[in-house]
Amino acid sequence: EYVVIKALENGVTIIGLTRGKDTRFHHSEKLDKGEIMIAQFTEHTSAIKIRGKVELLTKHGPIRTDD
Amino acid sequence: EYVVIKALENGVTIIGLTRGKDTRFHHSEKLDKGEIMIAQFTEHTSAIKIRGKVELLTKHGPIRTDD
Amino acid sequence: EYVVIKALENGVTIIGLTRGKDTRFHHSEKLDKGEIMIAQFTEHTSAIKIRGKVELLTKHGPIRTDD
Amino acid sequence: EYVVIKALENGVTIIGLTRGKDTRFHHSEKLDKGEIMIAQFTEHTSAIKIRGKVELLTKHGPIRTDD
Amino acid sequence: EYVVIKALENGVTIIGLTRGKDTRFHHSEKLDKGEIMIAQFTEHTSAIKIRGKVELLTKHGPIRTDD
Amino acid sequence: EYVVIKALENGVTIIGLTRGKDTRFHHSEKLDKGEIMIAQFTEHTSAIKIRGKVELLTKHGPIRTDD
Amino acid sequence: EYVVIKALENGVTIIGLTRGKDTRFHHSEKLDKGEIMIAQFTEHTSAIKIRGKVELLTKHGPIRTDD
Amino acid sequence: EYVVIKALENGVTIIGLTRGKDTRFHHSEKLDKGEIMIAQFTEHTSAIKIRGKVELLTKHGPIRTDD
Amino acid sequence: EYVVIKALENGVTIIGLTRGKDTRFHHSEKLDKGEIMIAQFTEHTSAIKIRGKVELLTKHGPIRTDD
Amino acid sequence: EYVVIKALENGVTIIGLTRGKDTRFHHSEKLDKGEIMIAQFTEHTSAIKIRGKVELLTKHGPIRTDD
Amino acid sequence: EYVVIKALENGVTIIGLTRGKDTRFHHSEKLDKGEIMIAQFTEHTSAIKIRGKVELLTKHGPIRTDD
Ligand SMILES: N[C@@H](Cc1c[nH]c2ccccc12)C(=O)O
Ligand SMILES: N[C@@H](Cc1c[nH]c2ccccc12)C(=O)O
Ligand SMILES: N[C@@H](Cc1c[nH]c2ccccc12)C(=O)O
Ligand SMILES: N[C@@H](Cc1c[nH]c2ccccc12)C(=O)O
Ligand SMILES: N[C@@H](Cc1c[nH]c2ccccc12)C(=O)O
Ligand SMILES: N[C@@H](Cc1c[nH]c2ccccc12)C(=O)O
Ligand SMILES: N[C@@H](Cc1c[nH]c2ccccc12)C(=O)O
Ligand SMILES: N[C@@H](Cc1c[nH]c2ccccc12)C(=O)O
Ligand SMILES: N[C@@H](Cc1c[nH]c2ccccc12)C(=O)O
Ligand SMILES: N[C@@H](Cc1c[nH]c2ccccc12)C(=O)O
Ligand SMILES: N[C@@H](Cc1c[nH]c2ccccc12)C(=O)O
Repeated sequence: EYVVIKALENGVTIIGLTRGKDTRFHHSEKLDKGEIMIAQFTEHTSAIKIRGKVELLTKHGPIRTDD
Repeated sequence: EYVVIKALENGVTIIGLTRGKDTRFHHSEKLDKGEIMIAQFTEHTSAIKIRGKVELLTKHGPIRTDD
Repeated sequence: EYVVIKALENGVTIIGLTRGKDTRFHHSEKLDKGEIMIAQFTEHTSAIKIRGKVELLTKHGPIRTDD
Repeated sequence: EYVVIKALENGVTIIGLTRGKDTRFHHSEKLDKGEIMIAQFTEHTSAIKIRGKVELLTKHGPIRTDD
Repeated sequence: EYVVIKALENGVTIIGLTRGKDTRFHHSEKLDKGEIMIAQFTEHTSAIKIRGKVELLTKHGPIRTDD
Repeated sequence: EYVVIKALENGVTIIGLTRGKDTRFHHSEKLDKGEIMIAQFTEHTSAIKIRGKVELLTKHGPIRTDD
Repeated sequence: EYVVIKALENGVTIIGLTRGKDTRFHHSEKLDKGEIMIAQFTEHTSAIKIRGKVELLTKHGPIRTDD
Repeated sequence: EYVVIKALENGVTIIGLTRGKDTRFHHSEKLDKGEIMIAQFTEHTSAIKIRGKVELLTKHGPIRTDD
Repeated sequence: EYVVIKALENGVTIIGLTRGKDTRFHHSEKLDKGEIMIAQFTEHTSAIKIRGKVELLTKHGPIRTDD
Repeated sequence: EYVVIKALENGVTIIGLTRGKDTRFHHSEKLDKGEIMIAQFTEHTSAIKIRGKVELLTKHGPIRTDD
Repeated sequence: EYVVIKALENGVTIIGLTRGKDTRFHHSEKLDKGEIMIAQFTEHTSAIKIRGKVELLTKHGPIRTDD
């Protein structure tokens, strides 16, 4: 399972939250406008948090945060 | 399996409920307007509770709580 | 497998029924209007009972109880 | 596999029949009008019997008994 | 795998046939008009025979016997 | 895998052929008009032969023999 | 995997070819007009040959030999 | 996986090619006009060659060689 | 997984490339116009090269090389 | 699982991010205009970052970064 | 999983990139106009790079590089 994130502005942040009993940020990836990140759920990542304006493609359909 | 939650206002809360005999809150993630959380069901999370206005994408279709 | 329950009024109750020979209530979660619960079937929950007005999304389609 | 049962009147009965050589009733759950039960097939339940007026959602489509 | 049987008259009979070298009736469930039985194929049931007027939902589509 | 057979006349015969090196009839079930048999392929049945007028539902679509 | 064969004339022959290094006929089933055979691929049958006019339903669609 | 081959003329040849390091013909089946062969890929057959005019049904769609 | 190749001219060549560290031709099958080859990917074949005019059916759709 | 990346300008960069506790760049592949890279998620790659103008095909649909 | 590559000009290059910690070219296959290569992802190939004008069929849809 992966999601596709296209940054619609500079300074977008993609945050990986830890899998397990404890939930904390294990990595934060910065994207500039037009950059794309394709991120899987993994043994270490069971939730993803996104800050900033993006276009997001998921198995449940697309969603934007620039409206 | 994951769900996609887009906050439509500040102060939205995404709560993870424990898997097992006992059902209690193990984590609560705050989202501000426009932030997105993509959350899986996991070994520790078998139910998710959402407070606040959101747009939610699931395998059974989308649903909003701002109407 | 999970279902998505949106409370259409205050005081909605989501009840988990035990898996196994014996069928009894193991947890009851209260939802207020606009709150959402996304609940899986699990090792401990093989049936779910819902009281109150809700909008429910399932793999067999949506259903409402406020009509 | 689960089915979704919405009671259209008071006193609806959802009966679980035992899995195995022997077929008998192991549990009977009462639903009042507007209540919903979402029930799985399990290690102990290989058939479900429904008495009373319901709307039923299954993988083979919906069916009502109030006509 | 399960099928959904809605009785369209009183005295409908749902018969389970045994799995294995030998084929005989192991259980017969009576349904009255408006009652529903949702029955799985199981370790003990590899064929189901239905007598009486029913509406039947299967993975290959619906079929009625009241025409 | 199962097929659904609705008898359109009396005296319909559903024959199970044995699985294995040898192919012979191991069971023959009589259906009267309006009766339904839902039959699986099993450890003992790898072919099914049908005599008489029927409506048959299969994963490859429906077929009738009363035309 | 199974195929559905409806005989459109008397004397239709359904032949099972052996699985393995060697390919020969292990069984030949005669069908009269209107009779149906539903045949699986099995440990002993990896090819099926059909002689005579039939309507055949397969996972790749229907096909007739009476045109 | 199987394919369905209908001979559109006499003398059609269905050839099984061996699975493994070596590729050679292990069996050749003759079909006359109107005859059908339904052939699986197997432990011994990893390619199939067809000579003559046929109608062929495959999971990627139908194809004819009589045009 | 298999592909379906129909030769649209004489002298079409279907080449199997070896699976593993090393990539070389292990078999080349000649097809004349109107002949069909249905070829699987196997333990020994992880790529297929085609020379000459063909119609090719694949799980991603059809493609021709005679345009 | 793989994604398809077509470079729409020179100097496009496809970056593989490491799987595991630690997230860093393990490989960066340069693409010139019109070149295509088809990249899987692997034991070593659990996220992919793309810089530059591309057309990207994913299981959740296509997306471009040249708008 | 495989992709289908049709060369639209001479001198097209299909490059296999190694699976594992290290990413380098392990094979490069030349295609002339009208030739087709059908290539799987394998134990040794986890990314494929294409240079030159092609028509490419993938599970996410078709794409051309001759525009
Ligand atoms: N550590 C949590 C992270 C998480 C996943 N889904 C969630 C939903 C709500 C809250 C936290 C989470 C877990 O693996 O389960
Ligand atoms: N602890 C419960 C949480 C839960 C999941 N689904 C539910 C439905 C209703 C009530 C509680 C639950 C369990 O794992 O089973
Ligand atoms: N304890 C029961 C609960 C149950 C599941 N499905 C049911 C249907 C009817 C009645 C009870 C049930 C079981 O696990 O099987
Ligand atoms: N005890 C039976 C219950 C049952 C399931 N499906 C049926 C169909 C007909 C009659 C009985 C049944 C069994 O597990 O097999
Ligand atoms: N005892 C038989 C019952 C059966 C299943 N499918 C059938 C089809 C025809 C006749 C009998 C059957 C078996 O398990 O195989
Ligand atoms: N005994 C045979 C029965 C059979 C299945 N499919 C067939 C097709 C043709 C002829 C016989 C058969 C077998 O198990 O293989
Ligand atoms: N004995 C052969 C039968 C066969 C299956 N598919 C074929 C295609 C062509 C020729 C023979 C066959 C085998 O098991 O492989
Ligand atoms: N012996 C070969 C046969 C084969 C299958 N697919 C092919 C494609 C091209 C050439 C040969 C083949 C193998 O098992 O792999
Ligand atoms: N020997 C290679 C063959 C191959 C498969 N797919 C490829 C793509 C590009 C180049 C070579 C290949 C392998 O098994 O991996
Ligand atoms: N090392 C991380 C890489 C990663 C995957 N998905 C992510 C989402 C957000 C941040 C980092 C990641 C992991 O394997 O889990
Ligand atoms: N060696 C890398 C090749 C690779 C696959 N997908 C990628 C995406 C980006 C960069 C490199 C790659 C791996 O197996 O993981």
